[in-house]
Amino acid sequence: NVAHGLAWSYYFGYLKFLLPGMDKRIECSKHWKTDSTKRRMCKKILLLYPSSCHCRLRRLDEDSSGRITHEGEVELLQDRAGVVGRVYKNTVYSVVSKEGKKFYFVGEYVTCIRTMYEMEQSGIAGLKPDDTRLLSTKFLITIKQILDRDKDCTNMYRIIFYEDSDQSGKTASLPDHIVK
Amino acid sequence: NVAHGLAWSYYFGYLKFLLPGMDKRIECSKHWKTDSTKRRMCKKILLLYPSSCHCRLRRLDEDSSGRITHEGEVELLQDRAGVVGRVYKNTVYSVVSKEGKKFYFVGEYVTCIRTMYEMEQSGIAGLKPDDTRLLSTKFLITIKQILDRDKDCTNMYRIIFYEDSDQSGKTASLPDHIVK
Ligand SMILES: Nc1nc(=O)c2ncn([C@@H]3O[C@@H]4COP(=O)(O)O[C@H]5[C@@H](O)[C@H](n6cnc7c(N)ncnc76)O[C@@H]5COP(=O)(O)O[C@@H]3[C@@H]4O)c2[nH]1
Repeated sequence: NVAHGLAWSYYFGYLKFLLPGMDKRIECSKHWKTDSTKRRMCKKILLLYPSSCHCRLRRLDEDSSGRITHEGEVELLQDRAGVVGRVYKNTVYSVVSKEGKKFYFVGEYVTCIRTMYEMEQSGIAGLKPDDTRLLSTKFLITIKQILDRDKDCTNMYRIIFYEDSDQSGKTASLPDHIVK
Repeated sequence: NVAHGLAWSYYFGYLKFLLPGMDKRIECSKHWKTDSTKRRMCKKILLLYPSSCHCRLRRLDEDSSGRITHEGEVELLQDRAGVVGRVYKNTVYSVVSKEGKKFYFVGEYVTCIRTMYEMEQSGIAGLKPDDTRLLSTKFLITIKQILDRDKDCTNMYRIIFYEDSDQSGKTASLPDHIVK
């Protein structure tokens, strides 16, 4: 079933080697090394999961009413399946809290959501909006179970599930979800 | 079902935007522009598909008895699902035919095969070798159907399905399969 395939693929093809050592890679980035930013940078990668599965945004700094800014990246290179030096890049953003404090984090949407969204939108995969919700729930349960069993991934990530009532994968409160 | 999920993910998450314009990207690479190599470079990306689904090799130039050499890359950058400037890199290799002629090509394994292989090997996904074969067949049929319907992808790729009896994702004749 589709949700299982996507969850296992997301784990074996990405999280299994990305997450272990994520904290070290963040520590090596220039944002960590700057004293002023160090105390306000999260050492876990934030994986955003909008309830609608619509991750319409290509970048987290679009549409965020200026509260999220693109700051840089952390990279991991790996030879894989015939591609020499495949690049696994994660984006560093900063977010301003309601009180005006700036926090730094590595974040992105859970990539598979984009696939589920496009499968539904295109119509060619035969997926309806209700199917997507079900798929998404199964996917989330499965990926959490998989990650719980991998000790090397523990504490390297946080899945942030949030309600986006406007179905756009963003909400005015996304920056606040992140700040928390 | 798993094969469908992987096929749709491979299409929406990769081939749908990678393949259109692949020929232009190859033409812009330095290998194409050199007269001596131009006449012997394939303008389609070669997607290798070993029958065992075991793509044990990380790079095509390992174990190829020196006949395959890493020559360079072509890249595509795209903002996607929160990652700014995600890198989609394809590797350029050269291969020497039995007559000693050198050909250039952009090639890699069909990435999802690696996922199926690891799901089976790890045991945690509950997949047995027979399941993998079935999964692989369904995946191949599905991805071919999807690509046949996308006119922008036509003539941009060739899926090379080959028998690897030693179950290692490579065969002494791999270079020859490629040369053809
Ligand atoms: N955010 C993010 N950054 C990454 O670098 C990345 N790499 C993979 N993934 C996600 O992990 C999972 C497993 O990846 P796999 O490589 O087996 O399948 C991939 C792979 O078969 C193919 N593909 C995608 N990008 C590339 C690439 N750069 N090179 C080769 N193949 C690729 O298309 C499938 C779907 O990709 P995405 O839909 O982007 O999400 C993937 C997927 O959910 C990523 N997610």
